Amino acid sequence: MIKLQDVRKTYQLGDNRVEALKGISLSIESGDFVSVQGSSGSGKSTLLNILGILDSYDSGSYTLNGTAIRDLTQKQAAHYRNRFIGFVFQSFNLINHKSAVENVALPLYYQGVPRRERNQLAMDYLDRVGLAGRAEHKPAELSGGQAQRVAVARALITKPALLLADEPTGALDSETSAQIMQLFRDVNDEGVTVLIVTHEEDIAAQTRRTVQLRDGDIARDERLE
Amino acid sequence: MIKLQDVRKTYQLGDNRVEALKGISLSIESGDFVSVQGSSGSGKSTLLNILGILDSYDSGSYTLNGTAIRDLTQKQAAHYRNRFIGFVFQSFNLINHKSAVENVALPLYYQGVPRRERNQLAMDYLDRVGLAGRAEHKPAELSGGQAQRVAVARALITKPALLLADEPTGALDSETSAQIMQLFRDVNDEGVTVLIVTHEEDIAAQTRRTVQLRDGDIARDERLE
Ligand SMILES: Nc1ncnc2c1ncn2[C@@H]1O[C@H](COP(=O)(O)OP(=O)(O)OP(=O)(O)O)[C@@H](O)[C@H]1O
Ligand SMILES: Nc1ncnc2c1ncn2[C@@H]1O[C@H](COP(=O)(O)OP(=O)(O)OP(=O)(O)O)[C@@H](O)[C@H]1O
Ligand SMILES: [Mg+2]
Ligand SMILES: [Mg+2]
Repeated sequence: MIKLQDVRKTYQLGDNRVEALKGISLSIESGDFVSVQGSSGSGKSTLLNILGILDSYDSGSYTLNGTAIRDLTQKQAAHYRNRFIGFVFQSFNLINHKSAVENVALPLYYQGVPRRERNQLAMDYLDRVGLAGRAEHKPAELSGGQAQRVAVARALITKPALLLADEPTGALDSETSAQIMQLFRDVNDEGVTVLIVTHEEDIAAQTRRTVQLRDGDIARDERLE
Repeated sequence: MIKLQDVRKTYQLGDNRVEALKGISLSIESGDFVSVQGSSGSGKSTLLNILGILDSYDSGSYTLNGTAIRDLTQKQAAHYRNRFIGFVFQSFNLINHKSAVENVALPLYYQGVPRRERNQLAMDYLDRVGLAGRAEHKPAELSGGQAQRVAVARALITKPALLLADEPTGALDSETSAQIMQLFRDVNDEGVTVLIVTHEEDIAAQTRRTVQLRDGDIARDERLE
């Protein structure tokens, strides 16, 4: 499903160079449940953004389900993302002037799903993250953890083949975290490939394989089951 | 230092009423080190925003160092905040077009501190949170945990009497979390009153008193030392 071969990514800022990824090689089978850990600044979000076709890489190769992901047009990149990938952003990236239910329904709107059906599904997914009672709230009218859960619901609603989640339980207490992890297990059982970036050991322990990043390199990659 | 007496806060959204705080009474002595825990949506940020004079409350009373905090003008509220309070926001609230060092220096700019001195101090505080090497990066060029640490540095630079931090280690791995908690212990030793909202048990365990919110009420308030 995912094949990264010696992927490098460097940010250039004026005279400064930040080598965020220093040659990452990683293979992930369809249906796996993987966590990516590492300290703040180690390259986790950078890696996830490349996997999510949200950002380019400088060298090496990235193949997603047999397709080489390289030099895509904006249109092609958007096409693959919408059809294939659900992404939970580290800072949620909700639309501020839209309600929770409108935010969750948005990917279906882009897929041309009729209004009644997409709103129904959106309410359904909001309910799955415990937020049926917050459907009409805008992001500024939600708590941090509620906004995070709206972002999770939005990432799942298109039933993507690949779910990429950047610290999806970062703003959640232990009970709500457990609900979200159960939801991820459920979709993984249904065949979704799940990759979670997390800095929490006990969240990583609930996945089946964990990859540790250190300063842009893979320091460790081991099965947990 | 802080005295809340039966404080209530309700959000009105169209026909919906959300009773975020249902009568909170809380006294905090100067120099204490307190954590506030509770599940997602239990009212922690709402409480902190009221304490930080960022939001109003509907009934009850809030006295800060002997001053009744009620019906303040925008100007008075800003005055108390700038002189007295350091605030770490749950979503950081950094200025996107300013660099990390400019963001950290900003409160001193508002206090009229000369340019050279405030930049020196800002670099000093960035170093204390491990980010001297990221001074020129803008928020979009920082990792999530780096942005969080910039927000922490900015809250501390005016040496406030009261530090209010909303999930200040939420985006941090265990090692970086430990550095930030040590920094909070250091400023607490220097006499700063510290109140941390956290959903992490092991962070709360490092404070001297913990308050548990449940659905807008205080469910538990106990000393840990
Ligand atoms: N502006 C608003 N309008 C309406 N409801 C709001 C508003 N802000 C917050 N709420 C609601 O008030 C409740 C308390 O919110 P608050 O942000 O204080 O929770 P919290 O304890 O900080 O949660 P979290 O741990 O998820 O950050 C939530 O249920 C939320 O939906
Ligand atoms: N646009 C950018 N320009 C320059 N440097 C960047 C940019 N984005 C990220 N970086 C740097 O690249 C490194 C990796 O960032 P990344 O966001 O991948 O870290 P992370 O592992 O997700 O950290 P965290 O756990 O704090 O979220 C960091 O040191 C960061 O400062
Ligand atoms: Mg990150
Ligand atoms: Mg909150």
